[in-house]
Amino acid sequence: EDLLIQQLEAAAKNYHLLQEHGLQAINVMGAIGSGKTELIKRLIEYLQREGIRVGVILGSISDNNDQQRFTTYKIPVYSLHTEEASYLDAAMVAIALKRFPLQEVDLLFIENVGNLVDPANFPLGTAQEIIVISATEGEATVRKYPKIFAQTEVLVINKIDLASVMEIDPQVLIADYMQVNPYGKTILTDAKTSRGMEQLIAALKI
Amino acid sequence: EDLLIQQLEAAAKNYHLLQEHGLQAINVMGAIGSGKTELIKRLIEYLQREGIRVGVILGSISDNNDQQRFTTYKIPVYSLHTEEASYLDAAMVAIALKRFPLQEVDLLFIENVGNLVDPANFPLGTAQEIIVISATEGEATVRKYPKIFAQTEVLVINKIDLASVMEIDPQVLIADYMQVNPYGKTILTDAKTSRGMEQLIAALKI
Ligand SMILES: Nc1nc2c(ncn2[C@@H]2O[C@H](COP(=O)(O)OP(=O)(O)OP(=O)(O)O)[C@@H](O)[C@H]2O)c(=O)[nH]1
Ligand SMILES: Nc1nc2c(ncn2[C@@H]2O[C@H](COP(=O)(O)OP(=O)(O)OP(=O)(O)O)[C@@H](O)[C@H]2O)c(=O)[nH]1
Ligand SMILES: [Mg+2]
Ligand SMILES: [Mg+2]
Repeated sequence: EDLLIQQLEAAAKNYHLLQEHGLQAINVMGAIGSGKTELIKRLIEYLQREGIRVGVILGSISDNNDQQRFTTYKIPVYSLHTEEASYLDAAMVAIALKRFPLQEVDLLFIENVGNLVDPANFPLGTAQEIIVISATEGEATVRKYPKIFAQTEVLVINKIDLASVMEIDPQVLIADYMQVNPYGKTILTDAKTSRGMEQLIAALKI
Repeated sequence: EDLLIQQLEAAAKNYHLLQEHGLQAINVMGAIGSGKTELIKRLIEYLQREGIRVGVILGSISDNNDQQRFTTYKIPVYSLHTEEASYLDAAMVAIALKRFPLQEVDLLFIENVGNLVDPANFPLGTAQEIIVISATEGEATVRKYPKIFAQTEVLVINKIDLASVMEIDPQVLIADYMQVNPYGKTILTDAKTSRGMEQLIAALKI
């Protein structure tokens, strides 16, 4: 119980700091390799055309991460190494926010570590959260991890281009999500071709 | 440090119990939806033809799990619900082993929770370990989670049938694995068609 209160208080601090800077922050959660980075790249391309200044905080376990995949956008990217934790928490994000040039961005993507369990217990203090799963994981993902899907208002089913070759019906995932989260929004995306980007931008109220 | 010793001692207890029963146990780790269950099913089919008696301990977070996918084999299957933990540990496995009909099996698959971080820190006491990743997660999986790949002697790259449509080169993953684990074995599999099963059986010394 004490641990939960600590997490909530730390998250609230981050929330207020972001509000003070007029920053919209989005916690991008999801399974390993589901396409979080690719999705963020497509969103950055879209948003830069609209003149919105974007930044990224990138969570990872090891020094090997995808920081270089953002170089082309010339935006602030901060790598947050968790060392052993398989999730980001509010305290780690607080450290990152201290070192981040908050005045240089309007929108901040925080890419969480690939994990469908722990991030549900560690609110970061972002205004929005999305969870990115891949059609290639199968049809059972939502029902196997009900807690995180019940708590997250936007579900992205990525790699939708591979659903038919895998004989996966995305409607199964959507129905399972509606069952634990009747007001949640589902977006089908192919992050390699930008399919679904406009609906996602709308769902995120950007 | 104390925690690590506790884990090692609990794992050692499981190891001795399994040895006493002449049982070969295999810890099947991997990413979410990488094909662990499908792979175990193909292995069971192969082994049953050889007259080997198989059992499964199935780790999961929620009550929704894949226990029914094994019904057709008429083997003992024990579902181990972790509640909150995103990994199985030796203590949980000890409880499962107490309730499992150990005298009825020769080979025991323990399907771990989908996670490439925590299981590296929680030995279960099995004689063998394998890690199952999917080609659909991309080429970066091994270099992003070096610890678990350094510790695990058999790497299975599953869904190899989808590597070319995703433009993934499995040789990248194999090279990254060789770098952290020079003696590790890599097996390419398609768990839907049994491709790679014989090499995997050989690598597991079954
Ligand atoms: N076919 C297809 N491939 C995709 C799609 N999105 C991402 N990929 C590929 O999937 C692999 C993983 O993509 P990433 O963007 O690195 O995924 P991630 O969730 O950021 O991965 P981690 O941060 O390591 O957990 C890469 O090879 C991508 O090119 C998609 O919509 N369709
Ligand atoms: N194309 C293809 N699909 C596969 C392969 N192996 C498994 N699948 C599919 O991938 C999805 C997930 O397979 P599972 O066996 O449930 O994977 P898992 O690792 O046990 O999943 P969790 O236990 O939930 O983490 C299912 O839809 C399978 O049919 C493969 O080699 N090729
Ligand atoms: Mg990424
Ligand atoms: Mg499974």
